[in-house]
Order: sequence, then C-alpha cells, then structure tokens
Amino acid sequence: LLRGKGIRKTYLTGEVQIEVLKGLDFEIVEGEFIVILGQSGSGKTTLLNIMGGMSTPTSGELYYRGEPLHNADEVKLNAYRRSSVGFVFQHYNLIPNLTAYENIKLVADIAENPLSVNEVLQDMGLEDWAGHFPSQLSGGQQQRVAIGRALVKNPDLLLCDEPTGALDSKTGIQVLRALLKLSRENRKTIVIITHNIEIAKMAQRVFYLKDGLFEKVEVNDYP
Amino acid sequence: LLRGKGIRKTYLTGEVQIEVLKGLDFEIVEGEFIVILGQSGSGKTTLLNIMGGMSTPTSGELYYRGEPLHNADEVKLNAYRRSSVGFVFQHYNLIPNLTAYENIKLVADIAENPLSVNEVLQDMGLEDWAGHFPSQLSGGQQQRVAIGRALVKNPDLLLCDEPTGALDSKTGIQVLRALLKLSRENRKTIVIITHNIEIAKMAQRVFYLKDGLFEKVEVNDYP
Ligand SMILES: Nc1ncnc2c1ncn2[C@@H]1O[C@H](COP(=O)(O)OP(=O)(O)OP(=O)(O)O)[C@@H](O)[C@H]1O
Ligand SMILES: Nc1ncnc2c1ncn2[C@@H]1O[C@H](COP(=O)(O)OP(=O)(O)OP(=O)(O)O)[C@@H](O)[C@H]1O
Ligand SMILES: [Mg+2]
Ligand SMILES: [Mg+2]
Repeated sequence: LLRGKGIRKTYLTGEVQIEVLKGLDFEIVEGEFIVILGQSGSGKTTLLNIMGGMSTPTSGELYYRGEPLHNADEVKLNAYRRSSVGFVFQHYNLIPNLTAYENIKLVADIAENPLSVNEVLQDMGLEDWAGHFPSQLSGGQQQRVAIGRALVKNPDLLLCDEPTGALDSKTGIQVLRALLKLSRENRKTIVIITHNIEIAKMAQRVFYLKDGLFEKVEVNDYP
Repeated sequence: LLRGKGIRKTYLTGEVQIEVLKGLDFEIVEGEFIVILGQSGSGKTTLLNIMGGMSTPTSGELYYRGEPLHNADEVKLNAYRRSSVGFVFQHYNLIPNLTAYENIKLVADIAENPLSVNEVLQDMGLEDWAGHFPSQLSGGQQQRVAIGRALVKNPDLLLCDEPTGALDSKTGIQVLRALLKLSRENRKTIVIITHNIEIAKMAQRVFYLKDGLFEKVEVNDYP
C-alpha cells in the first residue's frame, strides 16, 4: 500500500540543520498493523507526517498504491489526505464548541464511506459522554473522541500518533481492540506510534527508529 | 502539608449532575512522593485541580499548612497557586512565540526562589533544544519543557498530570529522576497522576481512585 525509499528529512533552525530522518526504506502491505517505536525526538512524528502527506521528505521517494507522493503537488496531496488517510495526532485538535458526537459527525458528513457515528462512540466507550463539549471531558475521553473522529472516516490508511498515551491500560485495550477490528475485518492498514510495549505486541511488525534510521524490524509470529 | 476531608465534586452538564468525587479523605506529608492511579474518567484531574487551587470542591474541606482553602477567596487562592504550587498539565500550554529556554525563564523571572534555568534544561535533557520554538519540538520535548517550567519555580507542592505520557521509558526515567531529586534533596512534595506502573513503584504511597473514592492506598516499603 505504502512504500518509502531513502526517505530523508532535514529541519533548518536558524542556521543549524538537523537531519532527523537519514534514509528510511519501508514497504507496508494493505491490511497490516504496524507499530513504530523510538525515543522521544527520534523522528517518529516526522515520519508519520510524511506518510500521511502532511509534510514532504527533504529527499527520497514515497508511493501510495504505486502513485508517487514525494513530488506530488498540493492538489494531489490534499486529495490523498482527505480521501485515504485518517490521522490521530499527538494533540487532539477537537473543535471546542462542538460536542463529542458533533466532532465525530462533522467528519462523517464529509467522508465518502463513513462508519456509524454511534457505533464509533460505543467502540470508544464514550456513549455516555456524547453530549459533552471538549472542556467537559477528561484527557483520555478527549483522546478517544480524536480517535473516533479518525475512525469514522473509514480511511484505507490510519496513522496514529500515540493514540493511547492518555489512557489507562483497560481503556487503552478497549480502544486498540476497536482499531484491530477495523484492521482485520475491513483490511484497513494501521500504523501506530506508541511507547507501550503491550501495543507493540499486537502489531504484525514493529519498526524501531533510532538516530534517523530503522535500527531493526521485528515480525510478530502471532498476533 | 495538604489535607482533605470529605472532598466532593459534582459537575452540572445541561440538567444532568455527575458526582465525580464522592468524599475523599487524604493527608499528604511534606516531602512525600505520591502517585494517583485510576481509569480514564475516574476523577484524577478533577482531584489534582482541587489540590492545586485551580478548582474548588463542591463540598468538603481542604487545608494547606493548616490554612483552609475550600472557602478561601480568589485572592488567597491566587497567592497559593502562584507561590506554593507548580503544575504540569495534561496539555502543555507552552507559549508558541517563546523558545524552550524562554518558556522556562519566564516562570523563573517571577518566581520567588527559582532553580537555574540551564540546570533545569539539562535535567530535562533539553540543552540542545533550548533555542527551539514549541512548533519545532517533538511532543515529548514539549512535555519536558512544560515539566521544566513547573520545576524551575521550585514550588513546595508540585502537581503533575501524567508528566511522562508522551515519553519513552528511558526519557521518562530521566525526567522522573529529576523530580525525585527535587523531592528528596529539597523536601518538595510531589503528587503525580500516571498510568505507568514503573512510576507508581517509585512513589512512597499510591492512591487508587475508583468510582469517586479511594479504593485503596498502597505504601511502598522502599523507595
Ligand atoms: N467541566 C466538566 N463538566 C462536566 N463533566 C466534566 C467536566 N470535567 C470533567 N468532567 C467529567 O468528570 C469525569 C472525570 O474527569 P477527570 O478529567 O477528572 O478524569 P481523569 O481521571 O483525569 O481521566 P483521564 O485519565 O482520561 O484524564 C469524566 O467523566 C469527565 O467527563
Ligand atoms: N519544525 C521543526 N523544526 C526544527 N526541528 C524540528 C521540527 N520538528 C521536529 N523537530 C526536531 O526533530 C526531532 C524529531 O522530532 P519528532 O517530532 O519527529 O520526534 P518524535 O520521535 O515524534 O518524538 P516524541 O516521542 O517526543 O513525540 C526532534 O529533535 C525535534 O526537536
Ligand atoms: Mg512525536
Ligand atoms: Mg485527566
């Protein structure tokens, strides 16, 4: 589904250049559940942003279903982001004057083939908080609204930047089950950044990012 | 240092009342390192906000060094928040047009007895990113700036709402060591909300919050 060759990313801060990604090669197959692990500052969000067309690599090639994204124009990138990718950010970006339900419905209304808003609220354990505004929700509840908003879009590729960081284990497992259900039943491809070893065990493959390169890739025999 | 008797908190949403805290009693001793555990939505942030004078209980009593806070006026609460309490929020609230260094220095400049900004940046492993703006920092780096901002104030009571949620284990341990150093060497009192069992093991006591009450309190033989 998504292929990267020699992906590099350099940031310029004042006069200092920092090369964060130093030549990543990867191929992610449709229906896969991938986890990316790495230390704070190792480049995970940078990589996820490139995968999701939110950012372009400094050099290297990126292909989605064989179509090049690395030199695509903004119209093509926008279409890719809007139609094919769901994104769960490290910051939730909920709309403060819409309720939990309305935050999710907003996305459903403009998606081509959305899931049911009520079903997503249930999968996220939020049916009792559907009428709450973001300021009336706990941190973990807000995070789950953000995840629900990405899920309801029913994207082919779901990119999640630490989707369970604000959640306790039990709630985190509930959320992950919803994501796995999506991946297995609907052949959706999911890439998750996490620090949680339990989540990593659920992945088919785990990419370890260190010093701008994939230090290793582990294949899990089962999940 | 901090004592609570029968702390209750009820939220009103539309016409629905939700009693989140149902009568909490606690006494936190100066120099203690406390961890609060509990499921998403169990009331941890609500409790921490009350402890920090950010919110008042619906009923119950709260004392800081014997002085009542539960019925204190805004002038007194403001003085308490400004002089005695450091807070690390679930959302970092960094000032976007100030660098990491400047975000921390801003607080040091108005604190009565601040720590060294450079020393705090080092304890947070951020000396190489001091000149970066928040938009140029990773999620975990932003979190550490927020922690540094609370630490530099050198408060008697440090309240941390999931301070290592966005951090990998190694970085999280580095940050926690800085907090423990503060607690042990300077007799600072620290209360941390976390989902991380490793952090809980470092505490002197762990409060388990469930259904608006402390289900149990564990005492760790060592740390
Ligand atoms: N301003 C508010 N108005 C109405 N309900 C609220 C408000 N703030 C919080 N709540 C509700 O109170 C409950 C407790 O919220 P709180 O933020 O204390 O939980 P928490 O334990 O910190 O959860 P998390 O681990 O997800 O951060 C939640 O169910 C939440 O929806
Ligand atoms: N816009 C930017 N300008 C300059 N440097 C940046 C920018 N964005 C990120 N960086 C730097 O690039 C490095 C990688 O950042 P990135 O956000 O990808 O890390 P991460 O692995 O997601 O970390 P975390 O686990 O803390 O979220 C960091 O050192 C960060 O400071
Ligand atoms: Mg990140
Ligand atoms: Mg909370």
